[in-house]
Amino acid sequence: GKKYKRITISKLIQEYISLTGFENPSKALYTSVKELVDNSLDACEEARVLPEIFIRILEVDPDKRIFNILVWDNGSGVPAFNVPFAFGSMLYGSKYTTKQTRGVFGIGIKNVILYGQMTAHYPTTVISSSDGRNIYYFELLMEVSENKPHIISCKRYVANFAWRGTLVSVFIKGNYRNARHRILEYLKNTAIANPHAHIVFIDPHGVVYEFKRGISEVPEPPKETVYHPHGVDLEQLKEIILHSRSKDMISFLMDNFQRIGRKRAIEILRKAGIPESLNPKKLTISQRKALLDAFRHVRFERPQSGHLSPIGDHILYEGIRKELLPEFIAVSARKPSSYRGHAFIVECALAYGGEIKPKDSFKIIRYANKVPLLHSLSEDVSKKVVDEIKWSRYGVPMQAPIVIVTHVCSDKLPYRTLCKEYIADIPEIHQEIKLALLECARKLKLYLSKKKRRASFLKR
Amino acid sequence: GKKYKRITISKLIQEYISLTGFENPSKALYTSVKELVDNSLDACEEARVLPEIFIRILEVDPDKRIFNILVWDNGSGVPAFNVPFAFGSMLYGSKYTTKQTRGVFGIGIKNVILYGQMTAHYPTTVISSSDGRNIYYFELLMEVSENKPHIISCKRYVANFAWRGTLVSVFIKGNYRNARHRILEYLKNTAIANPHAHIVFIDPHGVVYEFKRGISEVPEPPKETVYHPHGVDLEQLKEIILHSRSKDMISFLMDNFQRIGRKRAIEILRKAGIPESLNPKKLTISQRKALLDAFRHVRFERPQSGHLSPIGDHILYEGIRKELLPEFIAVSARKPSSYRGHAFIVECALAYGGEIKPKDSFKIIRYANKVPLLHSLSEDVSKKVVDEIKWSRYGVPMQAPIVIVTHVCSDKLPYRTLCKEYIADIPEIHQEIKLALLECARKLKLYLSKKKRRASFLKR
Ligand SMILES: Nc1ncnc2c1ncn2[C@@H]1O[C@H](COP(=O)(O)OP(=O)(O)OP(=O)(O)O)[C@@H](O)[C@H]1O
Ligand SMILES: Nc1ncnc2c1ncn2[C@@H]1O[C@H](COP(=O)(O)OP(=O)(O)OP(=O)(O)O)[C@@H](O)[C@H]1O
Ligand SMILES: [Mg+2]
Ligand SMILES: [Mg+2]
Repeated sequence: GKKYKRITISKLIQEYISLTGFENPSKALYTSVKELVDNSLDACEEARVLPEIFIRILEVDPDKRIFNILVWDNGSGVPAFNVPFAFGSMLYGSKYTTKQTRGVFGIGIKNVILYGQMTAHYPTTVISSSDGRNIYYFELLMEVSENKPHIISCKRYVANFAWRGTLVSVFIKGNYRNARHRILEYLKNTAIANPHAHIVFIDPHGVVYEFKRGISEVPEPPKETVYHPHGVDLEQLKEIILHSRSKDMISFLMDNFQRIGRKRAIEILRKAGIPESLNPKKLTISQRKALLDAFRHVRFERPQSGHLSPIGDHILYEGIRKELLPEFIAVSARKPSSYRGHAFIVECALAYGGEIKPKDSFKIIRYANKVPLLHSLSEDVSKKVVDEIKWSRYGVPMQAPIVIVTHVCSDKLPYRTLCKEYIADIPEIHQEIKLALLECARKLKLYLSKKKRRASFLKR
Repeated sequence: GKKYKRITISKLIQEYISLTGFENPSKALYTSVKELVDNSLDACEEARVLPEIFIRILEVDPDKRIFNILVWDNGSGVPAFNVPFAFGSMLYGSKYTTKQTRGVFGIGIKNVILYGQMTAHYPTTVISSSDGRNIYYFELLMEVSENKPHIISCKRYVANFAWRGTLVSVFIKGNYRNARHRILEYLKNTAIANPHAHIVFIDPHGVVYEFKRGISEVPEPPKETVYHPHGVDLEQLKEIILHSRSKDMISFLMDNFQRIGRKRAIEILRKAGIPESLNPKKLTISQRKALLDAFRHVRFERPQSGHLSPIGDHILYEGIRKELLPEFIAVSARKPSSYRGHAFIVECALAYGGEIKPKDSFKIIRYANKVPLLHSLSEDVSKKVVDEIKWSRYGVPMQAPIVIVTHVCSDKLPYRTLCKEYIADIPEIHQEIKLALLECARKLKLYLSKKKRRASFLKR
């Protein structure tokens, strides 16, 4: 007969490790570095500090190709009470908020630890201080079939110096020779988008790669926001009602949603046929449907975007200039737009000529929430846009020395995979990237025609 | 401070519905039909019956674009005890086995129900009989934040006729106008790969599409198999040990793994330095590592493949012929191969000329475990292979009227997304598809040159 059973998310991911980006040892090494560094950058952003991130990869067993990856940061740290689940239980984390963060799923570091246990089975070490005084040392394993942490040891030290931050050490089967290029590209692109970060990477051969700090101010961090009425479905509304402390519908609407003032709240409730004094916890299913209907029929300003944290056109310009040394750069930072009630900002750039190599012709450097995307290019919305644009009309022929840079940031991005490798081809996002790139293309066209005229002028 | 919390998989998927293929109402309607029909075909395969599948889509609310999707099959049915969790709790199902099945994750139908609750919030109806006598009627909702079913009603009827099977009725927000083409393509391609199935589809306009049975024998169904030694990692070994009833290592190896006879079991244990009489439940971590090491250093025959269920070259040929009416078809069914200890079979075909339209030039029809793949083409391994082949060398120019068909089946396919939209570009699979397509291309080249000679002969 059929065997019905329940499994945990960690068990499923272990069976289908291709879901999380660990399909071979080379990609596994890259993905591990990415997940660790993304977490460190989120933590430093949370702590509002200039990031100091140290990464070391060591080959501990050449026969079995086991590597140790150690990442240390000066971020917010993880409170001792939360360490076991944060590092040992999938679908546990601190980023389930309506805020722009690099991590969002609550599984990233656990994916690394799981792969490590499948291929190497050394415990994971976490050393962290979240109060700058007590330092906790944990040795952990994941109990995969139960999705629970297993604490091997836990010690507390009192520091006589103020240190806050986190150190994570994992062992995985990897392939540095094939992963090296991608790891360096990820770190380099991360440095471009986060120039206030100081990153040091020591590789298995002892080579030191240092990405010095380019600016010394911490950028304005992302903030949490409330839902826009157009970003709410019936299940989310149920959740908002559950956590709301409002005693009547007017304050419920004004406190829990963007762009709703008193006047608009009254209008919405009238449209929905809901009494103003009703306690939101008493809303029936049909009243909730009526409320969402009213949301759909009332005009709202587009979602607020002050809570987002784009790269910034000066920073993007400077980062590209230092890295690619082109003869020309055009940057376009679009006004905020929105998709399903969530605000997003697109920033794009074109770099042309100079030191750009022929083999990098039409290379696309992508970012999502300031994180470099290095895989699954062909399904990504940026690639779809680049392929649609008639570049020749802008004086850019095939094989021109042009590099395209795209960044999309939002408090909710439409990721298609559990390793966030690419962004879905959503019409609103597609349109914004296209307008940004066309804007850059027009600037490039102007530059190229001026250059041509100057050249023909000089000829005479 | 930071808010650490745990969430359920259903809550995560509700927040990131782009993970499961429901990013817009049109794709949602398509994906819903796919998930329901895939489940029906799996159920009919389980019951070893000639599938009778009835699909009806009705528009129940034109303003809000709410559709009802009803799918009825004569498959194995779902035991009453299992219905609530099978239809109301993610990561619950009967397909967590080492067997080739269309469904594998235990979330498919729940993704449909979740999207329905987000956009329409009508209960789901399930009517099922698994013993041909008692018919159970359920009305269910999903409790999304807890990943639990909520049973609204449950009734039992005794049938005075023998009926076994399942009927599922869901309500979702959809867009039939934009989904129609894809739904029909999915059903048509499903009929090609499953010609023993009788499928009737009634659409919202009352149009009836019938896919008559092409053959009257039930194909050899897929079977469950045990792990090949090369398909086992440390976590899987832990699980195998946990469920094993063997009292010594020799029987443990022979009973739980493919390709291990008594002689080989002795050799493996000697290499690993493990006593033959040891109870497997007493294996230490280092002994388990030594066992996997020994597995890696012993030569094994490649995994058995008799448990797989390919389409069959005659069936593929006939299905393509009826559907595309080409002037020439080449089919290549490769011998079984393996990837990470799991056997897989590749079948490919090329159709040329005849009724193939110019706009379908180089169209790729893909299947995975007999299920048509209609999205994310550009990241799929088949597309990567097709783009690598120098078709002109085989007499096939750009814009030639050629359609390419690929099928990969296995008891474990490397899916990259939770909606199984494409197969990862794994070297072993890539290679097999390439060899199969080149084989077909050579046959096509032969045909085209013969055709050319005949034409020039006739000219004189
Ligand atoms: N270096 C770190 N500093 C501070 N907190 C960390 C660090 N690494 C992990 N954490 C904490 O552990 C939690 C789990 O991390 P994990 O990477 O699994 O998930 P996530 O980052 O929330 O989301 P994602 O799965 O998208 O990466 C985080 O939410 C964060 O609270
Ligand atoms: N029409 C049906 N007939 C018989 N059993 C069914 C039917 N539909 C669903 N089931 C049962 O419900 C379970 C859950 O279905 P669901 O689609 O969620 O997961 P799955 O098919 O196992 O995997 P996947 O997520 O890949 O689709 C199945 O494993 C199966 O046992
Ligand atoms: Mg993370
Ligand atoms: Mg299913």
